[in-house]
Amino acid sequence: KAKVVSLLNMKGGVGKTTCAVNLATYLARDHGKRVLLVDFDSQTNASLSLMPETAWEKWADKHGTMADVLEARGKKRQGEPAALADCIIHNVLPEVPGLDLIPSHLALTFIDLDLAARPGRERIVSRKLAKVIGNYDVILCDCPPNLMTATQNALYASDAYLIPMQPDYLSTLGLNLLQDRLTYLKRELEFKITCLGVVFTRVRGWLRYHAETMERLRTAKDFKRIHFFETVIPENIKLAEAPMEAKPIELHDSTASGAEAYRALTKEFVARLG
Amino acid sequence: KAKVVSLLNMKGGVGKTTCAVNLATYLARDHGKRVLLVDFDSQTNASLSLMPETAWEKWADKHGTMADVLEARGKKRQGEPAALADCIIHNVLPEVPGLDLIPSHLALTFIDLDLAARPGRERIVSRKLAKVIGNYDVILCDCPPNLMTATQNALYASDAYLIPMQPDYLSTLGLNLLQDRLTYLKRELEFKITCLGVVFTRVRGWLRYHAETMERLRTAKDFKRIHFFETVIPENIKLAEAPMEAKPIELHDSTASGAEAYRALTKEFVARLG
Ligand SMILES: Nc1ncnc2c1ncn2[C@@H]1O[C@H](COP(=O)(O)OP(=O)(O)OP(=O)(O)O)[C@@H](O)[C@H]1O
Ligand SMILES: Nc1ncnc2c1ncn2[C@@H]1O[C@H](COP(=O)(O)OP(=O)(O)OP(=O)(O)O)[C@@H](O)[C@H]1O
Ligand SMILES: [Mg+2]
Ligand SMILES: [Mg+2]
Repeated sequence: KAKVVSLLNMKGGVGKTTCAVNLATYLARDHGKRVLLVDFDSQTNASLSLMPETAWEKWADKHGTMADVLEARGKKRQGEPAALADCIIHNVLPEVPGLDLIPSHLALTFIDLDLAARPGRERIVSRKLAKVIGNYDVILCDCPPNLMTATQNALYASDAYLIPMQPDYLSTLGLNLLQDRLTYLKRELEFKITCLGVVFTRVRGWLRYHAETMERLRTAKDFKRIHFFETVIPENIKLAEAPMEAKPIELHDSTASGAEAYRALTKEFVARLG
Repeated sequence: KAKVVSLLNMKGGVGKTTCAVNLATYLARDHGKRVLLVDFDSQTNASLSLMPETAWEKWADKHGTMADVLEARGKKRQGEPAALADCIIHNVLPEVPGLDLIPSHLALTFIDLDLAARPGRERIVSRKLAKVIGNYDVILCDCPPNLMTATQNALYASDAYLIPMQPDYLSTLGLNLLQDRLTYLKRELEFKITCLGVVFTRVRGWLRYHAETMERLRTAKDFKRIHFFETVIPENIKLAEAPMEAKPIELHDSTASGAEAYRALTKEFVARLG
């Protein structure tokens, strides 16, 4: 039965998607895991980091996406929403067997109010995932930058979460806010979830401000109980280029500093998952 | 009667808040405008870029915030929510007279479902702003990275919007998605809004990838009708440091490349606003 892990941060642009896509790739490639990546963000960033837009459009036209799984109203397909199993793209990257994807869809943009009256709106994915969870070792959930219904579905289905974070003030403000809101959700939705820790991303280690911010957080009283990964992901333009080729960093440039960092992060991640 | 402008992008971390805070400052300081900055993001990034956390806590304790304006349920204050006028912090920066702020509040995190049943939930701010709109020349709305109820309130109240954007693939994917969703909102909520244009942010001009991405967008058929600002905001660590001091870049380091860029952007912005 798979371990389910969410990439979580209300703060935008901190590398949730980049972490999800590259962790998923190295888990399958270097660690032989059967991996399912689930794209919970209506902006389809994770999906389009692994498949060209034309391929995504073709798939969404004929098959299901997260819009079907979450029963979004905006989706144009007729009839019953597709079953979760029919939304899975198996081996989305031919070069990386063992990595499957459930792609997202623009129709998730207003999902919160689509589902406002639906009983159990936060547990839809958890229930539907039960059918396939035995087929995987790790399921990664790429969350949008908020704690709304899509993210709540990811968290409710998750055993653990990982927090990517840029080492600057506005990005780190969110850590306290996040812990506070997560405590509220765990209580109200009555679920357990473990924090795997914080991974610093887009790090420019030569900048004193970045070095000081990481040091300040690692030693802060407030965050004593939080695990900070040893591996930090450097700012590396190759990581921003790769999605344009619909490739993870390993296939775009396996020698890039970003590739080395994600390879190392994945080792640490596997050890933390236990 | 003020011109109301929203900083808009569903993509996270592209510089909406940094633009809002620094445009607001230069409009007041260099152009003598009476400016109101309204923080629509439950993460309070804009608010905490202009006032220390302790000052914000004191204010939120005794006075109103966007949680009162948007009638959030989570807020702990008893009795009637505060009137909008009582939520305004006048001259939030002593060094920059003419810049007022309506601060945000964590209680906005679940505002969409708080307001799900409230008639006219998208027009609350527009109605309440009417009382004070004559006191300002420009009202800037800092939006969260989504198009949900808080952002819809900002857009419904706005004459125009500005799109900050990082020049990389995942950030630019959002431009088409944004235009599509905005068309839908304009039709369903029956309001008009002008696009002031796109401003490239966090630009590292020496990177070929950034230069190519900006060129590709400026010349793309899809975006022929979109105005791209001449000024681009460079990646400048000073811009990330400034919020830690609760200062706009002008007060943190007026000689920084980020300061020069925002000063220039503000000139262009004033010209575009007409
Ligand atoms: N280490 C890095 N070096 C260079 N660019 C990066 C790095 N990590 C992420 N990026 C780029 O920065 C942008 C933001 O990253 P990403 O989309 O992964 O963040 P996110 O947290 O998923 O954002 P959102 O909140 O919008 O979902 C993307 O364009 C991505 O390609
Ligand atoms: N030009 C720049 N140079 C360096 N750092 C920047 C620049 N612009 C923004 N930043 C920093 O990058 C991070 C993201 O910027 P910002 O918070 O303004 O984006 P945003 O679009 O408002 O994010 P969100 O989607 O979370 O609201 C912040 O920590 C900010 O201080
Ligand atoms: Mg993302
Ligand atoms: Mg912001």
